[in-house]
Amino acid sequence: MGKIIAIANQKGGVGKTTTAINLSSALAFAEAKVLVVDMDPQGNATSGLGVSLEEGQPSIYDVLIGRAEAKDSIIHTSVENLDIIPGNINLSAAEIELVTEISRETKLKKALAKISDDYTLVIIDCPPSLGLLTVNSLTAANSVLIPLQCEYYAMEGLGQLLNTIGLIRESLNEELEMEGILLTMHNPSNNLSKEVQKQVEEYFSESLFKTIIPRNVKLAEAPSFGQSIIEYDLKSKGAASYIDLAKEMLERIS
Amino acid sequence: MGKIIAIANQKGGVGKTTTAINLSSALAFAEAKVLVVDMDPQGNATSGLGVSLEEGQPSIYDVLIGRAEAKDSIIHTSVENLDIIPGNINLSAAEIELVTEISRETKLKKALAKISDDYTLVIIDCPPSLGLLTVNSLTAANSVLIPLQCEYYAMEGLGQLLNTIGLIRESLNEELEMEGILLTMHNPSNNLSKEVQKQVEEYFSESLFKTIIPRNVKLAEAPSFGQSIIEYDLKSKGAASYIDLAKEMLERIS
Ligand SMILES: Nc1ncnc2c1ncn2[C@@H]1O[C@H](COP(=O)(O)OP(=O)(O)OP(=O)(O)O)[C@@H](O)[C@H]1O
Ligand SMILES: Nc1ncnc2c1ncn2[C@@H]1O[C@H](COP(=O)(O)OP(=O)(O)OP(=O)(O)O)[C@@H](O)[C@H]1O
Ligand SMILES: [Mg+2]
Ligand SMILES: [Mg+2]
Repeated sequence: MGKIIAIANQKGGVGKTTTAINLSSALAFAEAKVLVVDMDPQGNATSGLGVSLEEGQPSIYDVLIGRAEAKDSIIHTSVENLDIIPGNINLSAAEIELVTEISRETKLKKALAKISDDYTLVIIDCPPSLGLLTVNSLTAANSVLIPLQCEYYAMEGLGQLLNTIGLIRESLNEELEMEGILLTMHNPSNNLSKEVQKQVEEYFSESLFKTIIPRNVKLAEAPSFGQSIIEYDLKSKGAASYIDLAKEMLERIS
Repeated sequence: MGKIIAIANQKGGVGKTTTAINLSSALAFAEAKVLVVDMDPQGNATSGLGVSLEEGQPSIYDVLIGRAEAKDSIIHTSVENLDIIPGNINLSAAEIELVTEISRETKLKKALAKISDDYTLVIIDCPPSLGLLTVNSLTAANSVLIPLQCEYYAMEGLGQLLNTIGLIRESLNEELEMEGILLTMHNPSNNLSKEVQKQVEEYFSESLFKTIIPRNVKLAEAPSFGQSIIEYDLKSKGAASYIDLAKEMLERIS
């Protein structure tokens, strides 16, 4: 029970949050019990799921610094079977506050161990960096899902990311596996997209998800309504692709 | 002489590097002497300008930790009048190494003070976070240029960013001004783009650049050739928009 997947890529704007929200929603609609953990100080997964943190309500920051338990920080979203531990700007303080703490890299792992059995899947949305918040997420996770935008800079950063995952596996989390590389914002009529797809298929074919997420404006519209794509526009290509991805994931988990 | 502009936004993938490279190239073609400082551990501005760091060549990381002088870290790019102090993965170590240093926020300011008079303009490309690297950049800068992708999450993060700029102005750099907000990846046929544009015009009209950068695939293709848009495809809409932006900037500087 309770597989933990970190969605990570230090390159910004590649679809980490969009994947965290829409994969978890599609899985929740398929009756899996899913928890999203928002480890990004921007708090995009929190607002994208229509959740706003009330004054005094604990966030993942409070859990990391030991001021709150994970179970007391869980919020139910408007989607059945989908919960979230919210993130907010306080998280950027955690990067500095945790630096001098003992076992600073395993704070999240210890916190999630107490609750992960209550869920089929825990999905962690990471910030665009390889700092302590992402290190904590990769240390807590059983596997890592890498959204890869079909563009040049995203390809360039992949080497650094795979390096970091290797270092974490050696020193902090020997079970960390590769869940897979997910091509995002793919545009079949654009040479750059096709070029990146070809390169990834050549070097990383065994890690590549069969599902490819197309560029689809509905995916960019949905968060302004605090809804996943499943609720916002079930007939869109964006929804269809994340439902396909959820099916691929369910085959792996069962 | 030597105005220093930081290009910052903690939201990932909004066009910081694309703006740093193409604005500085357009200015360099207009005979301004420009220095780009790559403060992002991804090193995208460095590779996007076709520069690769040789073994033993100092990067901005070496300058920050006091191992090299800024003037010894400058590399000439293939574009006349355009130099760069490169960035690389070592920078992510700086975030942790600098935390316990005295005056950790002013390392970059002190380093650039020695060389900024040799240039018309110094442009700093920031990583997608509000950590020590961005704080150093905002402390060293005379003004901040904010690329704003015309999408929901980007709008949402603007408040946090303006807050952080205010804090820096109060405690670390009282001269820090707003250079302006630049709309990027704008698509006039897409409602979301138009909606974000309307909101920004309503709340921030006096900070908004007249120039708007359109979504243009040529801008995403250019970095794979290590070229700015000016060299890669001068006739593209992407090149035209960054040339317009450079003209707006030149009017302000002179
Ligand atoms: N397949 C897609 N088609 C169209 N737009 C998309 C798609 N996926 C994501 N977007 C939009 O692109 C932008 C970047 O996506 P998102 O915020 O999910 O990336 P991220 O990797 O989480 O960014 P960050 O690095 O800032 O955390 C957002 O505005 C989002 O709505
Ligand atoms: N106007 C544009 N039209 C089309 N593509 C663009 C445009 N501007 C940038 N891009 C592409 O979008 C992606 C994100 O841009 P860029 O890397 O410059 O953003 P960034 O803010 O520097 O990202 P990060 O937060 O990772 O540093 C890149 O692949 C880039 O080539
Ligand atoms: Mg995100
Ligand atoms: Mg960048």
